[in-house]
Amino acid sequence: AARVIDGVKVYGTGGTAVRALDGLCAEFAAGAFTAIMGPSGSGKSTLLHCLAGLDQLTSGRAMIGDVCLGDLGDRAMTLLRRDRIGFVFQAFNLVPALTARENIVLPLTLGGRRPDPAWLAELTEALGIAGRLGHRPAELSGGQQQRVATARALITRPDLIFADEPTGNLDSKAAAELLTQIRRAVDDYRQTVVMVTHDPRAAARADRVLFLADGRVVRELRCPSA
Amino acid sequence: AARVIDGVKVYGTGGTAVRALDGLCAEFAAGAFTAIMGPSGSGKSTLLHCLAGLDQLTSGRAMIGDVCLGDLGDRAMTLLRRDRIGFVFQAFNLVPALTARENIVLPLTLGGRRPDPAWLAELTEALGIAGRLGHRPAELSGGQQQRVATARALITRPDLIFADEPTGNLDSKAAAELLTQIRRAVDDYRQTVVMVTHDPRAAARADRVLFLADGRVVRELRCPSA
Ligand SMILES: Nc1ncnc2c1ncn2[C@@H]1O[C@H](COP(=O)(O)OP(=O)(O)OP(=O)(O)O)[C@@H](O)[C@H]1O
Ligand SMILES: Nc1ncnc2c1ncn2[C@@H]1O[C@H](COP(=O)(O)OP(=O)(O)OP(=O)(O)O)[C@@H](O)[C@H]1O
Ligand SMILES: [Mg+2]
Ligand SMILES: [Mg+2]
Repeated sequence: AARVIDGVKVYGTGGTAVRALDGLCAEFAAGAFTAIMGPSGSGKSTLLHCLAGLDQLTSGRAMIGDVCLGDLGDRAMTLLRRDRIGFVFQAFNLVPALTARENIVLPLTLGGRRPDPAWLAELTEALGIAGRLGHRPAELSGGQQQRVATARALITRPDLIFADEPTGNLDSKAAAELLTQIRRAVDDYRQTVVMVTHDPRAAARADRVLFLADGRVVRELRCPSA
Repeated sequence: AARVIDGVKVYGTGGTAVRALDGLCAEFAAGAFTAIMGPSGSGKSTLLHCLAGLDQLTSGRAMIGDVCLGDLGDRAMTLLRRDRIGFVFQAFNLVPALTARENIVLPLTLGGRRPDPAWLAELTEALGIAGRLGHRPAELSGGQQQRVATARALITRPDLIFADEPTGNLDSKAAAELLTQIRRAVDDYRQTVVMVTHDPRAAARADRVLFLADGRVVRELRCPSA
């Protein structure tokens, strides 16, 4: 469903240049749930952003299906992201002026579509935020904001879900419920999930774990099926 | 060093009012390291903000030493926060236009003071961010931003350190190093630390753990000394 071939991403130039990705190769099969772990600063967010077309590789190729992201124009890239990709940002990136509900359905609204009320209710109930939908992000706790960001990535049932540390602000019960929702997306709807996490218990819910260090994949583990 | 007596915090009014703190009592002795755990939305950030004078209780008293925070004017509160309190925010609250170094020394700069170069070097080395000091927050990874926010709270060696989930974006090695720095502040310099966390391994480094639920303390555990 997605892959990176010899991905290099360099920020800056000259002496202070940072090689955030250093010849990274990774493949993410359709309908699989992959976790990505690694030290802070090892390139995990950079990998996710390049895979989702939010950032451009310096060299190498990022592909979604048979499409090389570097070949797409702005318009095509925007449509691909809106319709086929859901992204949970490490810093949430919620719109401050919109309510939680408006934030969640924003990708649908931008596409001129309406949410399925039953799916919206089911999703927000499962994530424990159904009672907070009328509030703006500043009126929500950190963990509630994180779950709103997750709901936004799931509401369109996109082919590809990229989640950047989606449980970092959650207690173990809320984290388990969120991971259950992600597991259902994969098991019941054959969506593809790539999740960055620092939490081994979250990684244990995936089908396999890729370990990054210094902008490269250094190890891969298959998870025994639960 | 700090305490809350019958703390009540209500957001909003009428039917949608939220009782974020519901008659909370807690005491934080000088020179002790207290962890606070509890479900997402249980009032942990609200408690920290009220203790640090960043928010006002609806009723009850928040005290630092013998001073009731509700009695202080804006000027006195600002000086207290700048000189005696360090706060690591759940969302970091870094200044986007300033470099990491400028963000870290901002509380000193605002007080017309300069950093001790040896202490700044030691702190940033220990937190693993010494090589990123010239970069602005947007050029840092999530975990690097979190460590810059932590360094800012520690640089003034304040009497009171409030840390709101300071390891949520860190791998286990970086988290352990950050907790070691916090432990040193308590053991070597008799600073007082109140740390909200969802991570049991972080809580295990504290002297005691308070458990919140629905805006109240429901349980307290003393940690066996390591
Ligand atoms: N400005 C506000 N207006 C309305 N409700 C608020 C506001 N700020 C916080 N709340 C609500 O108060 C409750 C407690 O929030 P708080 O941020 O203290 O939770 P928390 O324990 O820190 O959670 P987390 O672990 O998710 O960070 C939550 O239900 C939250 O939605
Ligand atoms: N715009 C930028 N300019 C310069 N350097 C950058 C920029 N963005 C990221 N970096 C650097 O690239 C490296 C990788 O960053 P990335 O955000 O991918 O790390 P990460 O693995 O997600 O870390 P974390 O676990 O802390 O979130 C880091 O050293 C970071 O400082
Ligand atoms: Mg990251
Ligand atoms: Mg909080």
